[in-house]
Amino acid sequence: LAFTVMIVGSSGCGKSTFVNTLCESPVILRKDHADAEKAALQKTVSITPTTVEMDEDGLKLSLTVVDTPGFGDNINNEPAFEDILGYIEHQYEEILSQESRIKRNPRFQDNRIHVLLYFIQPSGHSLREMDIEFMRQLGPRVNVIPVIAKADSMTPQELNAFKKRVMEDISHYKIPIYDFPYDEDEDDEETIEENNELRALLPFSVIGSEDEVVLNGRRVRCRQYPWGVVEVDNSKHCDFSKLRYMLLSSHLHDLKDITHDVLYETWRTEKLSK
Amino acid sequence: LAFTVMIVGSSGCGKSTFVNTLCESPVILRKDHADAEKAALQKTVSITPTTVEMDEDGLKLSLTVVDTPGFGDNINNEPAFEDILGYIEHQYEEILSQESRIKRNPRFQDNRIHVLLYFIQPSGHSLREMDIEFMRQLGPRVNVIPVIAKADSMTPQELNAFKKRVMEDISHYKIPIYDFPYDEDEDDEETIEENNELRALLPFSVIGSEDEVVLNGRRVRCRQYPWGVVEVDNSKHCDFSKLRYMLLSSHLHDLKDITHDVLYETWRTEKLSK
Ligand SMILES: Nc1nc2c(ncn2[C@@H]2O[C@H](COP(=O)(O)OP(=O)(O)O)[C@@H](O)[C@H]2O)c(=O)[nH]1
Ligand SMILES: Nc1nc2c(ncn2[C@@H]2O[C@H](COP(=O)(O)OP(=O)(O)O)[C@@H](O)[C@H]2O)c(=O)[nH]1
Repeated sequence: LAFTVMIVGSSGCGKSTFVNTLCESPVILRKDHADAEKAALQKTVSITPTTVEMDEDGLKLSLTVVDTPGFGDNINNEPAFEDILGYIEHQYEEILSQESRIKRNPRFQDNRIHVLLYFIQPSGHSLREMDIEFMRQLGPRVNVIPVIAKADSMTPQELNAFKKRVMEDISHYKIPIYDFPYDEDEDDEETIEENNELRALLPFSVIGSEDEVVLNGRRVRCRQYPWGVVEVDNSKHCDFSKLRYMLLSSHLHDLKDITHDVLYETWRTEKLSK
Repeated sequence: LAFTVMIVGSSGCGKSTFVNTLCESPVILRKDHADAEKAALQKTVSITPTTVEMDEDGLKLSLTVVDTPGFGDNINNEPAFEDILGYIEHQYEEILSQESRIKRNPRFQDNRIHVLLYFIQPSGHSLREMDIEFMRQLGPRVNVIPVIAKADSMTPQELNAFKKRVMEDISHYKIPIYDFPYDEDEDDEETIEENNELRALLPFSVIGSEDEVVLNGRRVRCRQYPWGVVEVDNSKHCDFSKLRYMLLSSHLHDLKDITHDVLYETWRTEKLSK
């Protein structure tokens, strides 16, 4: 079973930590704190896929995570949008050319992005122009799921108010995101209920940590502050465990199906009609 | 006694809250969560001075705070730099024309910025291209003091490592900041010691809150999380109280003197030599 997740967000919003927390192992190494001016001179997003073999409840999963360091760090961020959109569409080009070959390439690998997690900075206000523009441009090409980064920097009231405002922006600006769609006729009561609950959590609040500590006799992934301990897997602290479950278990197939049957097909029709 | 502070940083990094915490009253009202696209269409920073009459240990202080909402929010942030630098230099123009008048304007007001607090996002990495460029351009015109915003989103280890890297960047990129200079011959041991201690804290970590709660019998300004309570005035939690003391008590006069005797004079010489 193969699944590809792309992670996008400003530098320092916790993407590498999130990936390592998701995979439960140090997949992305702590970066050498890159020279800001050298990085800025590059003016591109370095798009780097890493594949991890995982075991999800006995199910073997080959998870590819595509990190996008450099997004949003420059004074002018227009080029970064194009790099990421270009990467996603390039995978569709590859599928199209494989489809069209008389003699298929037996070693062909499907590198399409099944879901893009977009990390929103916990500003407490609403979406920035950059967030709106990016999700609007990418939404038609890939399943976008907005996520609130470093959710431990917001109090429960701030988090609820922020989630509400972000969803109002998403609706107001008609930003296409993956919002747990279900089929009234096909899906059972339980599936519809589950989808409604997950949709109500959007955007998912995440907290990441590679540090494990023994707390009250159990091993806990957490961030230790002088004023208290934040637990990654505690659903009273953030939505990390629910997000992980839907990505790697309950909604993995739906995300792949939509990518293949809807998003790729839409791109292909537009491409061939030009 | 009059003193003017300018606050610069990305939207949502806690500037308004910081100002209200500093002035101990709701000076800047919680903004109507501005339409991101309307704000982006403006493409300018709206520079808004507010004056508060304060009492600092019996000393009457007229504190003017200049907020700069809109900085850093757009996809292209070049115009924002110019707005802020332009505002600062405009105050110098006013001083110069007042100086040059044969008949002085008796109602003239000195609106020069005595210190600019630059809010750095708590990314945990190092300075962004934008931070370096901004402080480098503004440093020669105004006393710049870098501050780490929302310091409660970093653990003590992350904070210390980040402070160290930011100061390394500041030194590496030769960014001029106000770093508590002293005069070997003029200043006494105690002053030199105090300046060394303050310099060692740079960049100051700040946490802001308008919420007061009674904790263990005393009134405390804090942020309440499910996992604990962060105290604004607790120096184990952040440097807010030290920053406030140096701004409004110990270093107020030095900041004004440097603005008048050094920064303004440098600008004036360059201006008149053109
Ligand atoms: N407050 C908070 N800090 C985090 C969280 N996750 C990571 N960090 C810290 O944020 C900094 C940047 O994290 P990193 O994963 O390297 O960010 P990236 O640049 O987006 O990949 C590091 O100091 C992390 O320890 C989180 O959930 N909450
Ligand atoms: N974690 C944290 N959040 C803060 C802090 N100060 C303010 N906030 C929250 O951050 C959000 C934005 O604050 P605001 O002062 O309006 O930011 P501004 O846009 O820079 O003026 C609000 O939800 C505040 O409650 C702080 O020190 N730490």
